[in-house]
Amino acid sequence: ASRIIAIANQKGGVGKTTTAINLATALAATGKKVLILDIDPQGNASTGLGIQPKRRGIGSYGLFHGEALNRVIVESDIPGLGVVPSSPDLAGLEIELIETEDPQFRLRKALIEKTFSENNQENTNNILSNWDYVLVDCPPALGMLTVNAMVLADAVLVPLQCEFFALEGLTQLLAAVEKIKIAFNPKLKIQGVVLTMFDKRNNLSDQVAQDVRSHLGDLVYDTVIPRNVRVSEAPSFGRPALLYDFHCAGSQAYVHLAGELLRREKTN
Amino acid sequence: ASRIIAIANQKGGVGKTTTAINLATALAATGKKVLILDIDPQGNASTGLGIQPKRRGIGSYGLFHGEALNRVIVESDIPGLGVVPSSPDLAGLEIELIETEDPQFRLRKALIEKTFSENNQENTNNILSNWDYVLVDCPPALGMLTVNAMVLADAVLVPLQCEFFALEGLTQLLAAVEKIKIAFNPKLKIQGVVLTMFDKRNNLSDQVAQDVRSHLGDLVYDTVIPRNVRVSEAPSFGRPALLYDFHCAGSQAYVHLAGELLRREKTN
Ligand SMILES: Nc1ncnc2c1ncn2[C@@H]1O[C@H](COP(=O)(O)OP(=O)(O)OP(=O)(O)O)[C@@H](O)[C@H]1O
Ligand SMILES: Nc1ncnc2c1ncn2[C@@H]1O[C@H](COP(=O)(O)OP(=O)(O)OP(=O)(O)O)[C@@H](O)[C@H]1O
Ligand SMILES: [Mg+2]
Ligand SMILES: [Mg+2]
Repeated sequence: ASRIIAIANQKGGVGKTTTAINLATALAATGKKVLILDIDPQGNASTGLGIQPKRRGIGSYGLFHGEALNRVIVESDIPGLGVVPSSPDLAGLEIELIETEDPQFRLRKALIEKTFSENNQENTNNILSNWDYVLVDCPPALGMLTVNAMVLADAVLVPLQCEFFALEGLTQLLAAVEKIKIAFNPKLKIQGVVLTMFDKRNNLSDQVAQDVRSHLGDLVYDTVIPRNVRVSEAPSFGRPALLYDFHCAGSQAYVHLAGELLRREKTN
Repeated sequence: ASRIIAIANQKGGVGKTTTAINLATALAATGKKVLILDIDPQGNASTGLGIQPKRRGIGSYGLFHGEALNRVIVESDIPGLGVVPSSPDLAGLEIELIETEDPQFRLRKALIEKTFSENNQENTNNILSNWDYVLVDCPPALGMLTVNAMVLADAVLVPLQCEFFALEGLTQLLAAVEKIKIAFNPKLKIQGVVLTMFDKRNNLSDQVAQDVRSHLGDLVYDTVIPRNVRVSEAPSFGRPALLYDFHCAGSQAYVHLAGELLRREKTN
């Protein structure tokens, strides 16, 4: 079965999209089949993977309205990596879902079907079974889109920029995950916290990293993603950093992150 | 009368809060009375100005529910600078306002009262008249909170990080401002675009800056805010960069920005 990971943090600009794109590419490079769900109306993950707006179709917005998965998936340039692109219509979803039943479960209902066999045994027929990993890129908010991702997911991966404001929001985020776990998705857990844009030239990065490790211990990945300009240049070419400049420090860090994620999965 | 400016951009982490805090401080330093409205549930502007959570009270959330302005304002350490702090309750406002009448006007109704004199002349009795400038720090979304800010405001100031993903969202943002202007606030205009986190060490910053200036011309402020670690250190001490390290490049840039804003106001 597939492993579904929501990449979420309501703090803006912490590296959610960059982590979704490059971690997915690194996992695909190890031979895994990886699907990226872009549910951010900004559509940065779709752009960063080279999916031009005219190729996006109804995209992930369609999934919330009962469209079949195979009708919204788009191929990327990367073997083994599929994308359900974003759509600007996602921005209106929060309001649209208000009047509906179980608005938090729309994504889950679209992708994880419950069927019953003759002896009334409940089977979860997972439409996502062709994919080893599903990464969901979330917008910078704890609204209905991110809630849907966390109700769908097995775990939440939290990119955390090594800056003071980003640290402040972490407690709110962990509390929100706990609430969603209790109310909607009992098996939801924290996959881990990934430190991003670490700048060894300034103390602030060190202080934040030490602070987070002392509070969250093992939850924090050993792999730290350095601030690296090649990573921020890659999206303007519509390519992941791993394809734009495989040997740069940023790409190598994402390769290590994929390795660490696979190792942690085995031992859990 | 006071000048109300919404500091908005749905792209996350572009410097909205940092601009709100430091531009407000620089304007206050010139003798203006400045009020910051923090309507981001994350509350980074409140934290960056040293307003501890226990001092925040019902904050800006109260304004949306009819609380009087003078009951939610908190003094800051900076002479002439007042703050209406954030509250975590803001996160639920989008849903709360759905069933109400004119949800987009809640903030405007709370702060700009219409009264009628004997001869039935409509007067705008502006509750904000004690303040020369009101800066509204918005969350990274184009939801009901940011819409309320744009319906209240005279103009929108757009901080734009000199990165590719930030550029991508600019068209969406300008289109949203235009929609709000037509539907709710005819006098709304773009105050300007401020380039932030400009890093002279990399070409990407230059490319983005040139791209934006060629498209938007005069709308882009001459003052560019450089990437400067002292700016990102200041919030951990609960102080604006101008108080933490007045002579650093970041603080000086915000002083220049305040000067340019005042000059532009005069000529408009
Ligand atoms: N390791 C890195 N080194 C340098 N720049 C980076 C790095 N990671 C991300 N960036 C850049 O920082 C900016 C923010 O990253 P990104 O857009 O991935 O964050 P996000 O959390 O997805 O933002 P949002 O909250 O808007 O969705 C982008 O311009 C990106 O290119
Ligand atoms: N000129 C600068 N130089 C260095 N760091 C900066 C600068 N401006 C902002 N920062 C840092 O970059 C991060 C993002 O800035 P900030 O939080 O102000 O953006 P924002 O747009 O308000 O984010 P959000 O979308 O989450 O509200 C913060 O950690 C901040 O301290
Ligand atoms: Mg993103
Ligand atoms: Mg902010």
